Amino acid sequence: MARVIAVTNQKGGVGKTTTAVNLAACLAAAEKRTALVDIDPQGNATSGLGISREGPGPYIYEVLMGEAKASEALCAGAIPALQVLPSNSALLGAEIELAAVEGREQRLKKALEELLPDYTYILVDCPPSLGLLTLNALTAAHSILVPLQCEYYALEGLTHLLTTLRLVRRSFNPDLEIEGLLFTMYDGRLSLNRQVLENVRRNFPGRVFQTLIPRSIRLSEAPSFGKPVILYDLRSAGAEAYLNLAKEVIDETTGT
Amino acid sequence: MARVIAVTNQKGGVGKTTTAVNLAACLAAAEKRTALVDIDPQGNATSGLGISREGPGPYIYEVLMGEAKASEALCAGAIPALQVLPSNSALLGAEIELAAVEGREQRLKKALEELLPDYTYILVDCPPSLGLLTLNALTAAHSILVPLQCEYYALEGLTHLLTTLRLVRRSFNPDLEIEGLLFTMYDGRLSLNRQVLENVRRNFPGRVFQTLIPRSIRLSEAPSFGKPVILYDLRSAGAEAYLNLAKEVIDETTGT
Ligand SMILES: Nc1ncnc2c1ncn2[C@@H]1O[C@H](COP(=O)(O)OP(=O)(O)OP(=O)(O)O)[C@@H](O)[C@H]1O
Ligand SMILES: Nc1ncnc2c1ncn2[C@@H]1O[C@H](COP(=O)(O)OP(=O)(O)OP(=O)(O)O)[C@@H](O)[C@H]1O
Ligand SMILES: [Mg+2]
Ligand SMILES: [Mg+2]
Repeated sequence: MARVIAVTNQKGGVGKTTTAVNLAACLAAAEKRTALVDIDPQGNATSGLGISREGPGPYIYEVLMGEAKASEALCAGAIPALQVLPSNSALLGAEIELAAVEGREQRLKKALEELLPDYTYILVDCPPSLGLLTLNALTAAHSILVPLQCEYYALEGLTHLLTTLRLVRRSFNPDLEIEGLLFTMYDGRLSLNRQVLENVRRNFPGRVFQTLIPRSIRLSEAPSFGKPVILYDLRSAGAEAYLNLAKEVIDETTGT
Repeated sequence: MARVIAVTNQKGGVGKTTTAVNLAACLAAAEKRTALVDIDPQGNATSGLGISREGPGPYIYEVLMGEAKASEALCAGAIPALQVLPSNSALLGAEIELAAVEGREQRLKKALEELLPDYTYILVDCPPSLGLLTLNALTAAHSILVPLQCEYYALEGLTHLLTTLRLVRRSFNPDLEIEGLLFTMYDGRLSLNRQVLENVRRNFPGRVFQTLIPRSIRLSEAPSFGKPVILYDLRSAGAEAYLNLAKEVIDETTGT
């Protein structure tokens, strides 16, 4: 049965999409059947993998509204073992529309049930907010992977996120775990980065991934070619870091 | 009468808060009476100026819900001519609560009316989403200032934002203008940054601020001291850039 991991942090621009896209690609490259679900109306994960947001669909919007099955909306990703459930701008209205629907926070969980037997990992790329779309992802997930920048505002956001995690566990998903906190755009030369890293490692022992994702220009260039970084520049520091992360996730989830 | 400028972009982490805080501080340093309204539940602009989010309030939440006047919630900023309307986590539930309220998108506009005669500028720091909180800011504003990173995903978000702008003009605020597009974290050595800059300047002639905000570590350190960068390190490249931006905004709005 698939492990569903929500890649989430309501702080903006911390590397959620970059992590969801590249981790999914690396897990697939390791021959683990992986589905990447884009539940962000911006649809960056969809376009970051070169998938159109203009075609007839269906998209995640139709799946959440019960008009299509998840398996009907999945399309091929850049690597054989990778499939993508794409998002388009129809999702922009979904939060207000979902607010009036029965079982509004369970829609994604129900939709993904049919996929669980066919995949090893299902990653969900979340928008930078704590609204109904993110709540759907947190209710459907077995664990959360939290990308973090080593900066002051990002640290402030972490306490918000952990408060939300407690609320979600109490009301919607008691078994929700933390897969790990992942440092992104890390630059060890900057004292602010080193201080934040030490601070978080001390306060969250055993919860921080060993892998640190460095700031790497190749990671921000790859999406303009619609490719994950391992297909854009396999020798880059960014590609190496996400391959290491994939190895850590596989080791952790298979209990080795 | 104050000019109300919404600092907005639904793409996360592009420098909205850093711009709102530092532009407000620089306008105040130029002796223009300025109010900074924080309408982001994360409350980064509030803490970035060293203001507590734990005190009794009132905060922007009470103002939007009609339980307090804006003038009662304003508190002193770091510079004599600067005041701040702070945000706290009570705002997290506001989008769903506001959805059921009469005139839900006009709440901020109505609340700010009493402040217009007393200020030259009112800046509003928006969250990274296109929900009711951002809609309130776009309805209250005379113009929008859009921070942009020179990266692929940020460019994609621009088309979303411009579609939203057309919708807001049609339904809520026909006179909403574009104050300008502002490039942040700019590094001229990176070809991706140069390409995006040329692309946007070509497609939005006369709409892009001359000032380019460089990537400057002092800008990301200043918030951990609760200070705008001009009080943290006046000689830094970040401080100089925001002082230039303030001059550009003043020249543009006073028609010189
Ligand atoms: N390690 C990295 N090195 C260099 N650039 C990076 C790295 N990770 C992400 N970026 C770039 O930083 C920007 C923000 O990353 P990304 O869009 O993945 O964050 P996000 O958290 O998904 O943002 P949002 O909150 O808008 O969803 C993007 O332009 C991306 O290309
Ligand atoms: N010019 C700059 N140079 C270096 N760091 C910067 C610069 N501008 C912003 N930053 C840092 O980048 C991060 C993102 O900036 P900021 O939080 O202002 O963006 P935002 O658009 O307000 O994010 P959100 O979408 O979460 O509201 C912050 O940690 C900030 O300190
Ligand atoms: Mg994203
Ligand atoms: Mg912000």
